[in-house]
Amino acid sequence: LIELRDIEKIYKVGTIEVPALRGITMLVRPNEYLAIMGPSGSGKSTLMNLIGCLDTPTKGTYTLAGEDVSRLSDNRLAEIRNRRIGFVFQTFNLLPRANALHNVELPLVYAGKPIGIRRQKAREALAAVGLADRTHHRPNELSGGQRQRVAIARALINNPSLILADEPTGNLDSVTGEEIMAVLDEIHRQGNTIILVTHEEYIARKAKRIVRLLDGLIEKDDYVS
Amino acid sequence: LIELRDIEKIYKVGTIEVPALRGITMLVRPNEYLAIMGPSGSGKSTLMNLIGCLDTPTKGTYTLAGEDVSRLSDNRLAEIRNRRIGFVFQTFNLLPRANALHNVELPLVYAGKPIGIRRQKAREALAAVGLADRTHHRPNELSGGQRQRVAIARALINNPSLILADEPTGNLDSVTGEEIMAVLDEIHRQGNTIILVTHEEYIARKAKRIVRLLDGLIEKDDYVS
Ligand SMILES: Nc1ncnc2c1ncn2[C@@H]1O[C@H](COP(=O)(O)OP(=O)(O)OP(=O)(O)O)[C@@H](O)[C@H]1O
Ligand SMILES: Nc1ncnc2c1ncn2[C@@H]1O[C@H](COP(=O)(O)OP(=O)(O)OP(=O)(O)O)[C@@H](O)[C@H]1O
Ligand SMILES: [Mg+2]
Ligand SMILES: [Mg+2]
Repeated sequence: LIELRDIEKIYKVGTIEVPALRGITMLVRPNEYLAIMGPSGSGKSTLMNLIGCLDTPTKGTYTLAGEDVSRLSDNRLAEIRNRRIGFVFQTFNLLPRANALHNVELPLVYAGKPIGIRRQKAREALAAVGLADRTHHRPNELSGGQRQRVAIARALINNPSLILADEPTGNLDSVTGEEIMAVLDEIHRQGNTIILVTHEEYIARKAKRIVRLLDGLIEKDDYVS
Repeated sequence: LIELRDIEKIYKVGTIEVPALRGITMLVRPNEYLAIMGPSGSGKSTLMNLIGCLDTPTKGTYTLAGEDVSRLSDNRLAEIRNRRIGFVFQTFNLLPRANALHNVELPLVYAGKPIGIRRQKAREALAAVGLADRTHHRPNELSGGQRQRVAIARALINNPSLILADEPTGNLDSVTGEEIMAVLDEIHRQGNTIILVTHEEYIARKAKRIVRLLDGLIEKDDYVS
């Protein structure tokens, strides 16, 4: 499904070069459940952005479901991002002026779904993350963990086959975190692929494989029993 | 130092009332080290905002160092917020167009400190959280955990006597999290008061007392041995 070869990402800050990824090679098969760990600043979110086609590598190749991503048209990339991939951002990235329901239904708006269906699905998605009674709150009227759950519901609403979740339980107490992990577990059981970034060991243990980054490189890549 | 009596906070969303805090009574003495825990949405950030004078209660009284906060002038409140309290927000609240150095020096700008001193102190504060080589990055050029650490450095720069930290390690791996907790430990050792919200038990264990919220009320309030 996902094939990264010698991937590098170098950011520029003024005249300074920041090598965020310094040569990543990894393979992810369909229906894998993978956790990415590593110190703050080691390149986890950068790697997720590349996998999710939100950014392009400075060097190396990325093959997604057999297609070289760097050769894809903008339309094809947009279609992959909107329909095939669900992304939970580390900083949520919700629309501040839209309420929870509208934020969650947004991917369905882009997919051209009619309003009745989108509203229904958005309500169900919010109920699945425990926010049935917060549909009309805007992000600044929600707690940190509630915003995180809206971001999760939005990522899942299009039934994507690849879920990229960047610290999805970072703002959640352990009970609510477990509920979210149960949702992801079910999505995995249905045949989809899950890649999540976490700094919490007990969350990483739920995955089948743990990739550890250190300073822009893969330090370890092990299947857990 | 802090005396809350029958504190209630009711938000309005359209015509609906959301009772975020439903009667909180608690006392915090100088030099205490307190952790607040509880499920997502239970009222932790709301309580922190009230304690930090960033918001006012709907009912109840808040006495800070002997003064009834509701009777203080705006100038006095601003002075308390800028000089006596250091606040680490759950969503960091950094200025997006300013780099890390400038974000961290901001409280010193408000305190009227000259530029040489503020730049020096801001550099030291960033070095203390491991970001000496990121001073000129803006927030969108920083990782999630690096933004969190800039927010922490900014909260500490004025040497406040009351630190309010809302999930200060939520985006940090355990090693970096331990470094931050060591910084807070030292600040506590110097006689200051620390109140932190966390959903991680191993972080809460570093405090001397744990207050657990549930649905806007205090469920438990225990000193840990
Ligand atoms: N400005 C607001 N308007 C309306 N409701 C609000 C507002 N801010 C918070 N709430 C509601 O008040 C309740 C408490 O919010 P608060 O942010 O204090 O929770 P929290 O304990 O910090 O949660 P978390 O662990 O998810 O950060 C939540 O149910 C939230 O939806
Ligand atoms: N847009 C950018 N411009 C410049 N440098 C950047 C940019 N984005 C990230 N960086 C740098 O690249 C490195 C990797 O960042 P990344 O966000 O991938 O880290 P991370 O592993 O997700 O960290 P965290 O656990 O703190 O979220 C960091 O040192 C960061 O400062
Ligand atoms: Mg990150
Ligand atoms: Mg909160």
